Amino acid sequence: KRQVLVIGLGRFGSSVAATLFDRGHDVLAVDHNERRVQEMVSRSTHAVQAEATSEAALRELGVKNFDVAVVAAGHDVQSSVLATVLLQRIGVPYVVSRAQDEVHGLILEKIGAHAVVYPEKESGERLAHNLAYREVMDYLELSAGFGVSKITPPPAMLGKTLEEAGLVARGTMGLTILAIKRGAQVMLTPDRFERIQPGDILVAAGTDEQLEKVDAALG
Amino acid sequence: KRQVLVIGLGRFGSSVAATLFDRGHDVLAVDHNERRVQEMVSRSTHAVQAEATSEAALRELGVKNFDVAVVAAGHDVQSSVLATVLLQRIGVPYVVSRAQDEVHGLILEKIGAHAVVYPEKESGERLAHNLAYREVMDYLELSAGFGVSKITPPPAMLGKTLEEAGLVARGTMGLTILAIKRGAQVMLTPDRFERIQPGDILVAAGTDEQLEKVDAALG
Ligand SMILES: Nc1ncnc2c1ncn2[C@@H]1O[C@H](COP(=O)(O)OP(=O)(O)OP(=O)(O)O)[C@@H](O)[C@H]1O
Ligand SMILES: Nc1ncnc2c1ncn2[C@@H]1O[C@H](COP(=O)(O)OP(=O)(O)OP(=O)(O)O)[C@@H](O)[C@H]1O
Repeated sequence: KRQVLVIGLGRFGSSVAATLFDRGHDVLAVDHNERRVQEMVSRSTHAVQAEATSEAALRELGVKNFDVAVVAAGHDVQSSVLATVLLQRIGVPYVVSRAQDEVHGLILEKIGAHAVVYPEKESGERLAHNLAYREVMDYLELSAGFGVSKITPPPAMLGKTLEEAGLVARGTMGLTILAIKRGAQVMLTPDRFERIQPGDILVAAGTDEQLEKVDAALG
Repeated sequence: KRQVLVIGLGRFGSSVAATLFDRGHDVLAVDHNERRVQEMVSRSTHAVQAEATSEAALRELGVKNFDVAVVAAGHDVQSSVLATVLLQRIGVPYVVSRAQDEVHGLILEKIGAHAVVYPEKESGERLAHNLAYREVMDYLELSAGFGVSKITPPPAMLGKTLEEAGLVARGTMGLTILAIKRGAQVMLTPDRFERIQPGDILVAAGTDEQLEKVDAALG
């Protein structure tokens, strides 16, 4: 169970706080805007109004008891930079700060944020990935250019076994099928005799090129 | 190869456009702000200045030849709603629109956006997931509450085989290890005799509870 401090309850910060809270972690949600604090009362362990640029206010919140602090005080670069520095000074071991743009992100890195997040940029990359893999909902990178993707089998593969479709180790497609999602069921590590059915989603490991070749959604 | 139209070159839109372009897809990047258009010239197939709320301007761009349009004209709810309606009218088969907040998103759904994106909310959920799974870089959902995660093995498992560690089908941990990332290498579908080494990242399939129990990063 993590102890997480979230400073700044805009769209990004409130989402971090609420998601962690729903998963059973302890979340202290902080904002200098009272209305934003109120909105988070039922979606966090505690929601408190405080000025994040005040070292005294932060110490009073007992922030050094937290594992992680997320600085999501968005547009105000000065606030976000100051809060990031103060939290480290007070002794929070891991500080993640949200950047408005590349320059802001560079500053945050220089002043010691352990991780810098670019929400819009990341979501843009994710959407691009999902659009490129049209029927693919997600992608898990294993190493550069190699990962696991959920792909829609092309019509020609329907009714074939994984072996006949070339989707086995050292098969023609070069992909390894780690799982098949069939309706609400998930079949892990299917064997070579498993027959591909209409509606199946194949969870495949391979290089970007291999995944793109097979995915019926592309081309 | 997809033909994608991106309207609105803020942080989200420019990231969608540039990412798709880098992956070899055809991208037309559009914005009514000339400077933003200039910034995208080397990161898209074509970058054009145009007013997205003008049906004539959109038709002139030949938008009905596109597979997908992404409406990323952010803060201006009216522009984003109007562009979303016009694009469908002109015949773009799939329109994804970015919402500023829940109300904006509801409007976009009602007027027929095929998908609505909430970049800050999604990135917040992702960060929350990554923080909850501290050493875990990513997560691939297979079905509700069940997915594939990259986890760090707890110290007690080091030196044990997957079977000894209970990480095999019907093993004590309930997880299935689909792959092991060792340094830059990725070993797919390892057998039960594979010994877990320090630094290994296990690509494991299981329920949220099962994943949380095993991940050394949690607890
Ligand atoms: N110094 C501060 N102390 C506490 N809270 C702050 C401080 N500065 C800003 N905030 C809060 O941070 C929140 C996020 O800021 P803002 O809305 O400017 O950013 P944003 O980047 O638009 O957010 P998002 O994109 O996540 O919606 C606001 O609710 C604001 O009240
Ligand atoms: N009617 C329009 N036609 C063309 N471009 C538009 C129109 N309205 C807004 N834009 C462009 O959309 C882009 C994104 O808008 P804006 O910066 O308001 O949104 P944002 O939500 O802050 O973006 P992001 O969060 O992605 O950085 C801007 O570059 C703007 O010039």
